Amino acid sequence: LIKLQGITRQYRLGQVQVDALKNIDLLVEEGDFISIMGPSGSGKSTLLNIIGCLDRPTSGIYELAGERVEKLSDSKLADIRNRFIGFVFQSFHLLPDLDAQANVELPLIYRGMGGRERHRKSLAALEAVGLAKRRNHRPSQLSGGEQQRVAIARALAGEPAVILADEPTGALDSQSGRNIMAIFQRLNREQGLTIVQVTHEENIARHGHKVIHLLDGQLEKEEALDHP
Amino acid sequence: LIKLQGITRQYRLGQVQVDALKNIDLLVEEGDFISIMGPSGSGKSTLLNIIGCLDRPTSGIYELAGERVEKLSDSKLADIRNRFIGFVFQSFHLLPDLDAQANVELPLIYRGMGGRERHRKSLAALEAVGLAKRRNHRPSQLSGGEQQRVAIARALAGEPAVILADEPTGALDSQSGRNIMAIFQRLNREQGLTIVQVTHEENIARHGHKVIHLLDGQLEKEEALDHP
Ligand SMILES: Nc1ncnc2c1ncn2[C@@H]1O[C@H](COP(=O)(O)OP(=O)(O)OP(=O)(O)O)[C@@H](O)[C@H]1O
Ligand SMILES: Nc1ncnc2c1ncn2[C@@H]1O[C@H](COP(=O)(O)OP(=O)(O)OP(=O)(O)O)[C@@H](O)[C@H]1O
Ligand SMILES: [Mg+2]
Ligand SMILES: [Mg+2]
Repeated sequence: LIKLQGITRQYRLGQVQVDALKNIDLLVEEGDFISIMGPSGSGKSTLLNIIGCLDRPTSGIYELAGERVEKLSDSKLADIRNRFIGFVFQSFHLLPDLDAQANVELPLIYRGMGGRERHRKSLAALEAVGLAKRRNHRPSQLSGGEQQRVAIARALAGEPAVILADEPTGALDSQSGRNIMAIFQRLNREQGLTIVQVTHEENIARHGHKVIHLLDGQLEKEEALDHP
Repeated sequence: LIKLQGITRQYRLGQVQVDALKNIDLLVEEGDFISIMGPSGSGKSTLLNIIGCLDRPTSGIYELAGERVEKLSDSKLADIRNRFIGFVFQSFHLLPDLDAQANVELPLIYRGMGGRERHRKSLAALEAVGLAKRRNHRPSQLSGGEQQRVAIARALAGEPAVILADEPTGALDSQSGRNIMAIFQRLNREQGLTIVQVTHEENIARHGHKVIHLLDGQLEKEEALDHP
C-alpha cells in the first residue's frame, strides 16, 4: 500500500542544511499496524508528513497504492488525503472558532457528505473517545487531552483506509491512552484499518505488529512484535 | 509559600456549568517538588493556572508568600509572575515569529535585563536542554519535543523561585524526559527551586517528593514518595 524508497528530506535555514531524513526505505502493507519510535528531533513527524502527502521529500520514491505520488497534482493529493487518510497531528490543528463537533465534521463537509449522516458519524466518533458531553466546547474550552481526543475523533469519523497518528496519546493519562489503543486495535483487526503511529511510549508502541526505530533521520532498526 | 483553601473554578457555557475544580486545599512549602496526576479533564491545568496567577478561582482563598492574591492588581500579578514564576504551558505558547533564542529571552526583556546578560542566560538555558544548535529556528522549524524544550528553557532562563510545569515531558522520548527531570531535581536540591509539575507519567511523577491525585476536579489523595 505504502512504499518509500531512498526518501530524504532536507531543510535549508540560511547557510545551514538540516538533514531531517536520510535514505529511508519503508514498506507498509494493507492491514499493518506499525509504530515509529525515536528521540526528539529524529525525523518521525517529517516521515509521517511525507507518508500523509502533507510534505514532499527532497529525493526518493513514494508509491501509494501503486501510484507515484510525485506525479500527482496538489488537488489530487488533497483528494486522496481527504478520502483515504485520517491524520492525527502532533499539535492537533483544531480550528479555534469551531466547536468539537464542527471540527470533527469538517473533513466530511469537504467530502460532500449530507448533514444528517455527518451529525451521526461525528457524534459516534466523539462518543468513542468519551467526549460526546464536550461536543459544544471550542478548543480553548477543552483540556489538552480533550483536544487530542477531538483530533483523533476527526481522523476516525470519515472511516478512512489509513490512520496516520503523530503521538496520539501524548497528552493523555494512561487509561485514556489505553482506550485509544483499544479503538485502534479493534479497527485494525475487525476492519483491516492500516495504522502508522508515531509514539515515544513503549507500551503504546507494543499495540502494533512492528516497531520502526529512527535515529538522526535514519532507520536504525525494525522490530517485529509477537502477539497472542 | 503557596496556600490554597476551598478553591473552586466553574466555567459557564450557555446554560451548562462545568465544575472544573471543587473545594481544593493545597499547601506548597519552599523547596517542595510536587507532581499532580489525574485523568484527562480532571482539572490539572486549571489548578496550575490558578497557582500561576494566570486565572482567578470562582471562590476560595489563595495566599502566595503570605499575600492574598485576589487583593493584588493585574499589573502586580504580572510582575510577580515575571520575576518569581517560570511557567511551562501544556501547549508551549511560543511566539511564532521569534526564533528559539528570542523566545527564551522574552521574559528577561520584560524584566529589563541587559542584552549581554540575556544572551548569556538564554544560551545557557538552551544548552541545558540540548538545543543550542537550534537557537535560530522558529517554532514551525522545530520538532514537537524541541518546541517543548524551548518552552522549558524559557521558564528556567530567568532563574525563578518557582517552576510550574504542565506536562513538561509530554512530547519527549524517555531519554529527553529523564534529562529534563535531572535538571529539575538538581535545581530543586542545589538551589531550593520549588517545583509543581502536572504529569500523566508515573516515572516522571516519582522524581518529586509527593504526588497529588486529582479526580473530577477534586483532590482524591496525596501520596508521599520515599527518596534515598
Ligand atoms: N474555558 C472553558 N470553558 C468550559 N469548560 C472548560 C474550559 N476550560 C476547561 N474546561 C473543562 O474543564 C475541565 C478541566 O480542564 P483542565 O484543562 O484543567 O483538565 P486537565 O486535567 O488539565 O486535562 P488534560 O490532562 O487533558 O490536560 C475539562 O473537562 C474541560 O473540558
Ligand atoms: N521547517 C524546518 N526547518 C528546519 N528544520 C526543521 C524544520 N522542521 C523540522 N526541522 C528539524 O528537523 C528535525 C526533525 O524534525 P521532526 O519534527 O521530524 O522530529 P520528531 O522526530 O518528530 O521529533 P519530536 O519527537 O520532538 O516530535 C528536527 O531536528 C527539527 O529541528
Ligand atoms: Mg514530532
Ligand atoms: Mg491539562
